[in-house]
Amino acid sequence: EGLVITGVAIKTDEAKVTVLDVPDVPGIAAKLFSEVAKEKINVNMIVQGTSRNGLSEINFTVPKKDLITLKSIEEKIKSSIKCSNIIYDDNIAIVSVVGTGMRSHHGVAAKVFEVLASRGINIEMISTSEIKISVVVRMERAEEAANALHKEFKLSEIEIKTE
Amino acid sequence: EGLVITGVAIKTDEAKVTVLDVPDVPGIAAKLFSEVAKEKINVNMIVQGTSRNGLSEINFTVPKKDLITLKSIEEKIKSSIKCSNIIYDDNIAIVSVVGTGMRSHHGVAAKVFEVLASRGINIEMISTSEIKISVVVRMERAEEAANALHKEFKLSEIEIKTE
Ligand SMILES: C[C@@H](O)[C@H](N)C(=O)O
Ligand SMILES: C[C@@H](O)[C@H](N)C(=O)O
Repeated sequence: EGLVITGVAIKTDEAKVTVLDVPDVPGIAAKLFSEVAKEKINVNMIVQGTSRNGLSEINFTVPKKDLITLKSIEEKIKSSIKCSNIIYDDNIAIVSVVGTGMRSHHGVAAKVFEVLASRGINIEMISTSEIKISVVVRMERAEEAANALHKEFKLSEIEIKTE
Repeated sequence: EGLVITGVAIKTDEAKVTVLDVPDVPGIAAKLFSEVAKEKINVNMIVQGTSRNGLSEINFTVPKKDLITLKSIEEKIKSSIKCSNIIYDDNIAIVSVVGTGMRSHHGVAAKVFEVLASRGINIEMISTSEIKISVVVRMERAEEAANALHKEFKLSEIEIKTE
């Protein structure tokens, strides 16, 4: 499959939520997201890595406009699943490089990260699939990150999409 | 946008690599993945959550066949980025639910997690995008997970793809 990078997208209307030290046992993610779904809040990115000492961290992004509702159910979430804390961050942007054939081409992700590194932009979260590499950065670095990626992948003017 | 779940996919030819306690500063992800790219190893899922006390965990999956090569460059990686340890797990499977309109429909992810919870299947890693919800489970639970999801979303016979 040929590698084709089709665009760079920025999403600035979301906030990141981090649920710390949840037990790594079946049912926890189900309870957490069913509480969020009850409030009719749309969840975009969900990122969970590997547990340590039986505890995991679950991150997800929601529309900024829903953050107040989400905070209002914090006690409900904390009584449904054990966790040490829930952290909210509304100063983030999601910058994504979109394309096809990324999985079969080594080095695309490395290049995305190198472009950000060269500008001293810190990567705060990463989630990838075959067609998309998404990173979370500080809101104020989003434009610069997107422009740098746009230039690196030699995309024409029209491709920076703000979702 | 209407919600359409088009299929369930299982991927059993990959291993998960976890790089622990990397400094959460610009350039680390770039260095890690450029070392991996030098070996011409294709990276599939990359998952990094939020750092704690300035340290992050970076997870990624590679073809099982490349695990020996990856282990052979561990010292190179450790001298290029500070980390406390690198963990390899070749007994995993990636189970994905694929569809469109997932972002604008609350509750799809919750349902996926509930199906796995109801069968006592532990979710070891999560990565989602608008068109795909991927979870890592023990290899021996992959079939059961995929069949349960297949049934839940009432998909016809043909849709369980083994990638
Ligand atoms: C941490 C959380 O994902 C848990 N392992 C679960 O299955 O729900
Ligand atoms: C942890 C790693 O992602 C780091 N923040 C970087 O930008 O490379």
